[in-house]
Amino acid sequence: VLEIENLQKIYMMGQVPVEALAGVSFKVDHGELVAVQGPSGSGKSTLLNLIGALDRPSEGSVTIGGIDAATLDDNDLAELREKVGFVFQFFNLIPRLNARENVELPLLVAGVDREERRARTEDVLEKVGLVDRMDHKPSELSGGERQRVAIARALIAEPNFLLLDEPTGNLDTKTAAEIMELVSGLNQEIGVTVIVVTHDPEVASFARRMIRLVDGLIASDEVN
Amino acid sequence: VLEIENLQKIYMMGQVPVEALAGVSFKVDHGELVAVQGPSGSGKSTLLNLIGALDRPSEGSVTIGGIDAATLDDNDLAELREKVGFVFQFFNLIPRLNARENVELPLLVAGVDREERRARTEDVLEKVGLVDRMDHKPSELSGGERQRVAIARALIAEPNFLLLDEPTGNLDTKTAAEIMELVSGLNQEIGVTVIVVTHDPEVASFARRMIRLVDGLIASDEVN
Ligand SMILES: Nc1ncnc2c1ncn2[C@@H]1O[C@H](COP(=O)(O)OP(=O)(O)OP(=O)(O)O)[C@@H](O)[C@H]1O
Ligand SMILES: Nc1ncnc2c1ncn2[C@@H]1O[C@H](COP(=O)(O)OP(=O)(O)OP(=O)(O)O)[C@@H](O)[C@H]1O
Ligand SMILES: [Mg+2]
Ligand SMILES: [Mg+2]
Repeated sequence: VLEIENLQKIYMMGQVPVEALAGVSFKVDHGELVAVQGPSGSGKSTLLNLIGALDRPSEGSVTIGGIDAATLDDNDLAELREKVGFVFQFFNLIPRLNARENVELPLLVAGVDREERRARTEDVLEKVGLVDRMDHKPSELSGGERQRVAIARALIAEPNFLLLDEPTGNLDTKTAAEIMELVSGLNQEIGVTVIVVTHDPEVASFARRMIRLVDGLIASDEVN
Repeated sequence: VLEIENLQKIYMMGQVPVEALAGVSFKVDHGELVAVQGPSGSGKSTLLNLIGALDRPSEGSVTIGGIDAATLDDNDLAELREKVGFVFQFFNLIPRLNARENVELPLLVAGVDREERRARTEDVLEKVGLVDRMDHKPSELSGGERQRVAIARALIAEPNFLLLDEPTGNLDTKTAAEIMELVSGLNQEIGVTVIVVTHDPEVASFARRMIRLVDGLIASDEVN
């Protein structure tokens, strides 16, 4: 499903290059659940952004389902992104939309009719424990509630590939476990491929494979 | 140092009241290090915002150093806030300022001269491990790096009271421990009073007292 080859990302700070990824290669098969760990600043979010085609690499390639993201134009990239569910580290919710509207958005974009949108949105908000907060805008939600809205939005379009960047960083242990049960259920029952970046050992324990990044390079890649 | 009496906060969602805090009372003595835990949405951030005089309670009172925050006008409130170091759950960094400028800001507001500002800013950024990222704006920093900038900004004015809202949620275990060593050092060596909201048991273990909030009420308040 995913092949990463010598992936590099260099940000230019004026004349000074910052090497976020220094050459990363690995493959992920269909239906895998992989955890990515590493110190703060080691390149985890950068890696996820490149896999999700949200940014372009400086060197190297990302191939999803046989297609090299670098060969796609902006329209095709947008189509690719629809098949991938993404939970950003800081959520990227739309401030003036409420929880229901934020979660519904991917279905609105996909042209799903109103009736079905409403039903599927309420269903997934129920699964993340936010039925009582559907009409709240992000500024009217707690940190963990916003995070769960972002998770619900990533799940609503039933993607077969999930990229999760610290999905439980703002959740208590019990809520975090419930979210990971949900994700691991999708992985085991319908074969959704998952890559989850996490600092939390409890969350990493759901994965069967653990990749460790240090200073933009793979330090280890072990079976969990 | 701090006395909280029957504190309530009700948000109005149209006609529907949301009770974030339902009547919370406790005292914190000078030099204490207190952890606050509780499920997502249980009122932890609301409690911290009211203690830091960033919002006004619906009922009840917050008294810091003998002064009831509700009796202060906006000017006095601003003065009170200068004595309290606050790390917000989502940092509230100023996007167009770089790390150095964000951290320097409290000293700029306090009228400290440029030479001293620079030296103290570099010193505290060194303490949180960000000497190499001082010229990066928030959008050019990783999640954990932004969090450490927010922590450095809360420490720079050497407050005698620290309010930390999930200060390590985006940090790996090692960096989180380093930050808490720093905080606990300030508490033990110079008697800074600390209240830290956290979902992380490792972080909570630095505290000698643990308050647990559930549905806006204190469920337990135990010695750790
Ligand atoms: N402006 C608001 N309008 C309406 N409801 C609000 C508002 N702000 C917060 N709330 C609600 O108040 C409750 C308490 O929020 P608070 O941010 O204090 O929770 P928290 O304990 O910090 O949770 P978390 O661990 O998820 O950060 C939440 O259920 C939230 O939905
Ligand atoms: N736009 C940018 N310009 C310059 N440097 C950047 C930019 N974005 C990220 N960086 C740097 O690249 C490095 C990797 O960032 P990345 O966000 O991938 O880290 P991370 O592993 O996700 O860390 P965290 O656990 O703190 O979220 C960091 O040191 C960061 O300072
Ligand atoms: Mg990150
Ligand atoms: Mg909170």
